[in-house]
Amino acid sequence: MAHVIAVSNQKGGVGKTTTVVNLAAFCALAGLKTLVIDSDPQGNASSVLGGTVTGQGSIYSQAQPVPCVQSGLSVVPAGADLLDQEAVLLRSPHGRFILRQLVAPLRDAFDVIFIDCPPNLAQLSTNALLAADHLVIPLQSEYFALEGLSHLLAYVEILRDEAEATIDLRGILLTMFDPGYPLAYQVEQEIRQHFAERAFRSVIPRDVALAAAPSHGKTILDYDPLSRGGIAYLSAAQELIHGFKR
Amino acid sequence: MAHVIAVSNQKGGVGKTTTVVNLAAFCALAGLKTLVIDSDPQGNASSVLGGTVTGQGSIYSQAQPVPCVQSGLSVVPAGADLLDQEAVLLRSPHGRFILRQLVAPLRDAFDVIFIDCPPNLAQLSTNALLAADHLVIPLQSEYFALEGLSHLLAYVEILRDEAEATIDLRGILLTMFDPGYPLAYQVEQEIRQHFAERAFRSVIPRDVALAAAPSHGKTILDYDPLSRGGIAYLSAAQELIHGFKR
Ligand SMILES: Nc1ncnc2c1ncn2[C@@H]1O[C@H](COP(=O)(O)OP(=O)(O)OP(=O)(O)O)[C@@H](O)[C@H]1O
Ligand SMILES: Nc1ncnc2c1ncn2[C@@H]1O[C@H](COP(=O)(O)OP(=O)(O)OP(=O)(O)O)[C@@H](O)[C@H]1O
Ligand SMILES: [Mg+2]
Ligand SMILES: [Mg+2]
Repeated sequence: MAHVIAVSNQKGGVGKTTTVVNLAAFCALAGLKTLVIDSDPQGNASSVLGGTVTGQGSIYSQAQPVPCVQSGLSVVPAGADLLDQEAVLLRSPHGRFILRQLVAPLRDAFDVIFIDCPPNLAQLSTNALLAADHLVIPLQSEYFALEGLSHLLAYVEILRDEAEATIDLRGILLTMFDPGYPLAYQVEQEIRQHFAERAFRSVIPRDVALAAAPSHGKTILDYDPLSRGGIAYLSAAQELIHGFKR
Repeated sequence: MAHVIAVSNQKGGVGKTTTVVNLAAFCALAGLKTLVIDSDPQGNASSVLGGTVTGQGSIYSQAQPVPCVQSGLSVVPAGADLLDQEAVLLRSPHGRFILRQLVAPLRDAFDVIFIDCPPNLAQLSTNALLAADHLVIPLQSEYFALEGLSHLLAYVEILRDEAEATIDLRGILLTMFDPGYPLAYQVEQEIRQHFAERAFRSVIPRDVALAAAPSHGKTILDYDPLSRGGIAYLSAAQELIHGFKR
């Protein structure tokens, strides 16, 4: 029975895709049958995991998982239809629950399923939040990113009230942490005070290896696992998997 | 007669808002009557320029410009209604041209108008691209950001064909440039080869001052104008203004 994890934050460029592909790589390394569903029309996760097949549709056109280079890891790529799905889902009466239905049959075939979300809280992200069991929020330790966090959490509460969402906040993951940034420690302190064990102990540092890996079409595990970014994502994956056992 | 500039890129976190508020600050410093229209529901530009007034609507509810702390600079804040506008604009027959009509009466009162866009190419961004005379594309010198550039340029072409868009590409502005990143020089070289004088000569470096300024509710001009980030945005503003005169 899979754990389904949405990785979402409407703030752009906070490390959603980087978090999905690298947590997934280490989960597969740990022996978990791992799937990544790319639900962002930008298709960045697909391009790293090697799934962009021209002409293929996305999960919303019943696309099936495609095995990645790394064993134990599969991807359902973004597909050309994903951009149009926003309007289709908006018009359809049960448009918010489509992904939940599409993910259901995949739960038996995998141990963990990650869903990469676009930088907004529109239909594709709403579908992911209603399909998932857990929410991981990558948070850049900077001012604008912090500003948007309460909005995202409020939206999840609305989905719990209105749409019987069962998603729990698995954790806030501090990303691109740079000790030279005055806000970095302030943000970390605030997050640990407010969220306690719902904030990952692992903190992802700003590390050039994490930005370079995707340009080689690789996860950090394949590109430079012993980099500071690699070690941090391994540690975050360990925390995530440990949490499954509880 | 104002120059209307859309600052857009569907890739998240590439420096759209940072570019809008800082170019605007230096344009006002140069004596231009400058307006920022915040068309991103996140409202990051509004929170820096001091315009977030609870209960006030956005440009789409006829909200009027509010003077900022810096003289010569005004802002039309994001407003609570902006998020709902996406659906409203999608349903309305001439929904793509609403912002063009709302901006028209403002052109006589300002010399330059910047429009901050959200990280997508949905209705709010489409409206901005159809309301503007010029497009500035902030581009992070990293792999995912480069991947999305051709998609953005293709979309602008579609708007030219389908919706008689008159927007020209004023320039690609390299942001968060970090010489320690292997891709930085590669991206710069590629951009200069393909875009020649449609790429700003000025390059914005990764500079902690640019990330710290918004947390003090300030533009870089008020926070640390002699920082590397401040000097780079001054230089980019000079290039932009010089281009107006041609
Ligand atoms: N810890 C890190 N250190 C350095 N660079 C990073 C780190 N995490 C991500 N990056 C780089 O920063 C950029 C933004 O990251 P990413 O694209 O994963 O964010 P995102 O939240 O998925 O963006 P979007 O909102 O567009 O979907 C990318 O170029 C990525 O390679
Ligand atoms: N040159 C720079 N050096 C260092 N930090 C920067 C620089 N430019 C922007 N930042 C910081 O990087 C983050 C992303 O920038 P910004 O929010 O302006 O991007 P954006 O494209 O507007 O994001 P979104 O897609 O969410 O609208 C912010 O925290 C900002 O303060
Ligand atoms: Mg992403
Ligand atoms: Mg922005």
